[in-house]
Amino acid sequence: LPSRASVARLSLYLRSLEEFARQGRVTISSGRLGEALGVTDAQVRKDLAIVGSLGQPGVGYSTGELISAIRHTLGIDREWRVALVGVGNLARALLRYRGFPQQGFRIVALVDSDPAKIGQRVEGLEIHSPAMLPAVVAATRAELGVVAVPAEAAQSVAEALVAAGIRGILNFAPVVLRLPPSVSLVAVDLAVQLEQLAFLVQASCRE
Amino acid sequence: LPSRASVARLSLYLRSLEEFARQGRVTISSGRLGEALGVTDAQVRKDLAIVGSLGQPGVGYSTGELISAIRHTLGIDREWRVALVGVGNLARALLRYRGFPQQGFRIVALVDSDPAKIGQRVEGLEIHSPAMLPAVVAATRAELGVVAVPAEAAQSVAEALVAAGIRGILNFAPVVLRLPPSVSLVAVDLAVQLEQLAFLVQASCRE
Ligand SMILES: NC(=O)c1ccc[n+]([C@@H]2O[C@H](COP(=O)([O-])OP(=O)(O)OC[C@H]3O[C@@H](n4cnc5c(N)ncnc54)[C@H](O)[C@@H]3O)[C@@H](O)[C@H]2O)c1
Ligand SMILES: NC(=O)c1ccc[n+]([C@@H]2O[C@H](COP(=O)([O-])OP(=O)(O)OC[C@H]3O[C@@H](n4cnc5c(N)ncnc54)[C@H](O)[C@@H]3O)[C@@H](O)[C@H]2O)c1
Repeated sequence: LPSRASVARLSLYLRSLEEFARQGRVTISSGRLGEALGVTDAQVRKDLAIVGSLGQPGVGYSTGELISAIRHTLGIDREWRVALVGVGNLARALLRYRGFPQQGFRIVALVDSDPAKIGQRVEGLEIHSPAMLPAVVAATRAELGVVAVPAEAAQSVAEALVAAGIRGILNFAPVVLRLPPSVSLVAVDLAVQLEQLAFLVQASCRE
Repeated sequence: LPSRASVARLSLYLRSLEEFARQGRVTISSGRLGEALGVTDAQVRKDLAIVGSLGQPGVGYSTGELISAIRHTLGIDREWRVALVGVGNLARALLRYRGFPQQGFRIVALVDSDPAKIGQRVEGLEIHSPAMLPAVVAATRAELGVVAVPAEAAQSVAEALVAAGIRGILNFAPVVLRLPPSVSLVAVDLAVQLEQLAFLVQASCRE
C-alpha cells in the first residue's frame, strides 16, 4: 500500500497532468512532472511505478495513460456519493464547487439540526433532520461523509455517520475525531495552506 | 531551502505535536511522530534537522522545543495580515474559522465587487470596493491575499492584489493563475482531500 504522502503526491501529479493535457502535451517526462511540484525525478518515477506506469526511455510517459492510471489507483475512476452534515457557509461553498463533480464526487444527501433549515432545498437537495440520517444514507447509498458542523457537535455527528454505514469521513471541524480503525478519516485544516504560503513568502524575502 | 513536500510535512508534524502537547507528552520520538502521519522514521529525522532540532538518543525530542522550532522555520512565530477578496459563502466560513488566528493569520481587509455588499460589515470588518483595494492593503499593511471569487474573476483579482503590494496568494478559484515569479502562490483544491479519502476507503475494502 502506498504511503499517505505518496498518495497525496498522486493527486498533485493528476492536477499537473490535467493542466498539461489541456495544453495539448501528449507525452511528459518524469523530470518535467516533478519540476512543476518540487519533487525529485527519482521520487516521481517511484510513485508512477506504484500506478503501474512505466515511461519509455527518451520519450517519457503518455499523459492520457498516466491520468487514467492515477485515477484508477486513487479509486476515482468511478462516482462516489457523499453525505454532508452541517449546511452552513462552508457547506454552501462546497455544494457549488465544480471541482468535486469533475473528480467524480457527488453530494447526494444534506443533513442539518437547525429547524429553520430542515425541509429547505439547496442546489436541488432537501435538507433532512439528523434523525433521518440513517434513512437518507440508505436511500442515497452515500459512502463518504463530510462533517461541516461546529467543533462541539463534530464527534457525535461523525459517530452517527459511521452508525449509518459511512466508511470514510472528511472532517472540517477543528477537533480530533476518535473513530474505529475500520473508518477512514481525512481532516482538513486550511491554516496548513496559509502556513505553506507564509513559508514561501518569508523564504523569498531572504533571497 | 526545504522542498515544498518537506514544508508540507512540517505543518503536519506541527498539528501532531500540538495534539501530543495537549495530551501532556513532554518528549516525543521521531518514530512516534512519523507513525501518526505515515512517514518513515528516517524522513522525520531528516525533516527535523532542517528546523535545527536534534533529538537526544533514547530520549527523543522535546515537544515544546520542536513546536517553536517548526513555527520559526515556517515563519508563523509572528502575525500575518491577510486581505480577502470575494466575500461569499467560502469567505464567511474562513472569517469565522478559529484555526487561522490560532496559527497567527489575521484577516484584516475585505473586498467585494457586489454593490449590495460594499459598506456592509462581516465579523467586524467593512467590505470595500475593488477600487479601494490598494488603499485598504496599504492602510492595513496586508501581506497575503486570499482569492475567493468565481473562476472568471480570479486572474484579474490576483493581478490587482499583486499591484497593491501583496507578495503571497492563496487561490481557491478553480483556475491556474499566471503570476510573476516574485509572487508566491498556493492553490487549494478540496477535491484533493476527497481523493485521499476515496483512496483510503477503497484500499480498506480490499484488505
Ligand atoms: N478546516 C478548515 O480549514 C475550516 C475552514 C472553515 C471552517 N471550518 C469549520 O467548518 C465548520 C463549519 O463552518 P461554517 O462556517 O460553515 O459554520 P456555520 O455555522 O455556517 O454552519 C454550521 C452548520 O452546522 C449545523 N449544525 C450544528 N450542529 C449540528 C448537528 N449536531 N447536526 C447537524 N447539523 C448541525 C448548523 O445548524 C449550521 O447550519 C466549523 O466547525 C468551522 O470551524 C473549518
Ligand atoms: N478550491 C476549493 O476547494 C473550493 C471549494 C469551494 C469553493 N471554491 C471556489 O471558491 C470561490 C468562492 O466560492 P463561494 O461559494 O464563496 O462563491 P460565492 O459566489 O458565494 O462568492 C463569490 C464572491 O465573489 C464576489 N466577486 C465576484 N467577482 C468579483 C471581483 N471581480 N472582485 C471582487 N469580488 C468579486 C461576489 O460578489 C461574491 O460575493 C469560487 O471560485 C469557488 O469555485 C473552491
